[in-house]
Amino acid sequence: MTRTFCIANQKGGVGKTTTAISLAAGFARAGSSVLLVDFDPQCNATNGLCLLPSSRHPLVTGEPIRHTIQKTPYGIDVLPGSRNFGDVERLTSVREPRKIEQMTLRLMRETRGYDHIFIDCPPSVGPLTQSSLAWSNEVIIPVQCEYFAMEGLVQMLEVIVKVMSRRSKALEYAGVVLTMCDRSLELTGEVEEDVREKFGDVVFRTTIPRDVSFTEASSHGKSIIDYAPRSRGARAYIELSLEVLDRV
Amino acid sequence: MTRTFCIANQKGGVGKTTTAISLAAGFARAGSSVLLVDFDPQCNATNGLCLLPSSRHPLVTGEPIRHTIQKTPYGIDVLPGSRNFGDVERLTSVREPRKIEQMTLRLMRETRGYDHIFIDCPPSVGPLTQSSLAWSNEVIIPVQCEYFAMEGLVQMLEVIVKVMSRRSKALEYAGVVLTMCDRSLELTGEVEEDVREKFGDVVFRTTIPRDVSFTEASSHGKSIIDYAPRSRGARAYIELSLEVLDRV
Ligand SMILES: Nc1ncnc2c1ncn2[C@@H]1O[C@H](COP(=O)(O)OP(=O)(O)OP(=O)(O)O)[C@@H](O)[C@H]1O
Ligand SMILES: Nc1ncnc2c1ncn2[C@@H]1O[C@H](COP(=O)(O)OP(=O)(O)OP(=O)(O)O)[C@@H](O)[C@H]1O
Ligand SMILES: [Mg+2]
Ligand SMILES: [Mg+2]
Repeated sequence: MTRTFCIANQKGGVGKTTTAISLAAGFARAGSSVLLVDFDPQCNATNGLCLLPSSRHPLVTGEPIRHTIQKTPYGIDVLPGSRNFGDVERLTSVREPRKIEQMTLRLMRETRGYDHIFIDCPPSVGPLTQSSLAWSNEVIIPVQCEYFAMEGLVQMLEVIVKVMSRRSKALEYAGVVLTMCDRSLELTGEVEEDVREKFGDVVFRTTIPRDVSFTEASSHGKSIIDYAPRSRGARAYIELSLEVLDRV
Repeated sequence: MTRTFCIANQKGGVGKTTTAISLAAGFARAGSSVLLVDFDPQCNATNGLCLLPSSRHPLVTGEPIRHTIQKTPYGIDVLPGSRNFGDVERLTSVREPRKIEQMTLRLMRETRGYDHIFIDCPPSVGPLTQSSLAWSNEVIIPVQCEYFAMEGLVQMLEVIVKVMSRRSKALEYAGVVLTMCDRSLELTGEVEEDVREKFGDVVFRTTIPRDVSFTEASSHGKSIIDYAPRSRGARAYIELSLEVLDRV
């Protein structure tokens, strides 16, 4: 049974792409067959692993999805994003639940056989995020240790509940991971306490520290686990992978 | 003649809201009459000044826009965002250029009389950003000093050119501002050099340093200029306001 994770938060720059790439690398290292799906028109998950975006998105052209999946030297297969403005407009204007359902069924059918799938979403709650929620059975929400973070989280959970109520299969669980935690700032401790108090066990025990190796890794087209395996950032995502693996 | 600025970048978390609020505060301090417009369904610009989002968006209900504008103690008027899921779905599904044009004309008509208008956009290139581009005569693009930043900038400028070619009046100019610059990181210097080499005079001379006072200011519902006027972050945005004022 494939475990499909949607990495989503409409707040921008909170570490969605970094979390999707790092968890995919963590699970691939543990020997599982992993697919990373780039659903963001910015194609950061695709660039972040030194791959090129597709010129047209298979969801729009009807081409078999298998044909556009690319392999990486890190044991991660990638379904690249597409920057094609026309395709993006079409994918983001799909509003009827029936069409989103058709897109989702196609994705499920054509990506059978992977152990773990990680979907990187754009910073919005539009159709791309909604169809990725419909396709997955688990959601991971990265949240920055900053003031605006709490504001968005309540709204994000409301959207997830709303989208999930439209589909037949239940969402198994959602997990919140605190990212870019800078322990030298008082605010970090305050936000962490707030989030844990309000959301309890939904929040992973593992938190991700602020670490410059993340931006260095992406400029080298690698996950932090493959670029700097002994860094604090890499160790935190390996710990998070184990915590996610345990939560069944 | 009102100068209307659109603060846009589809990359998330680069400092759009912080730039919109800080410039609005800078211009208000210089004595101009300022309107801050929150076009982002996350309503960060509204929360960031301790205001409440509107329950329904006047662009959807047809209510006069003047009725929902709120005053702040800092000389900035704010047109708040709306979190209403139905309104957001409607505003983000407006795809025909004629409808975007109608929305834009209404906004221009009903906000006459301000000296400066700053529009905070969501992290996307969808209809909300497109109508805000259509309404403004100038664009400011915040860019983080990080690897993914350059990737998105080229794409963002392509979109601006594409949207602008659909409207009658020309965009006067676009400016790129480098945000969250941490001089202790080698990467910051490399990205800055890259961006200035590639985009030349489009890039403002003023850069914004990483400063914890920004997140502290937003948790107190104030702009950094009103919360910590002598901080490095506040001084940088005052400098940027002067540079923007000079560029006519
Ligand atoms: N723990 C961390 N420490 C330091 N930098 C980080 C960390 N996590 C991510 N970053 C950096 O912060 C920036 C934003 O992260 P990322 O692009 O993963 O966020 P995102 O939520 O995917 O953004 P978007 O909303 O645009 O999709 C990137 O440049 C990334 O390298
Ligand atoms: N120069 C800076 N130094 C340190 N922190 C900053 C700086 N500018 C912004 N921030 C903080 O970084 C976070 C992201 O900034 P902001 O919300 O303004 O970005 P945004 O582009 O508007 O995000 P979104 O894409 O979600 O709309 C906020 O918590 C903000 O307080
Ligand atoms: Mg991303
Ligand atoms: Mg914002």
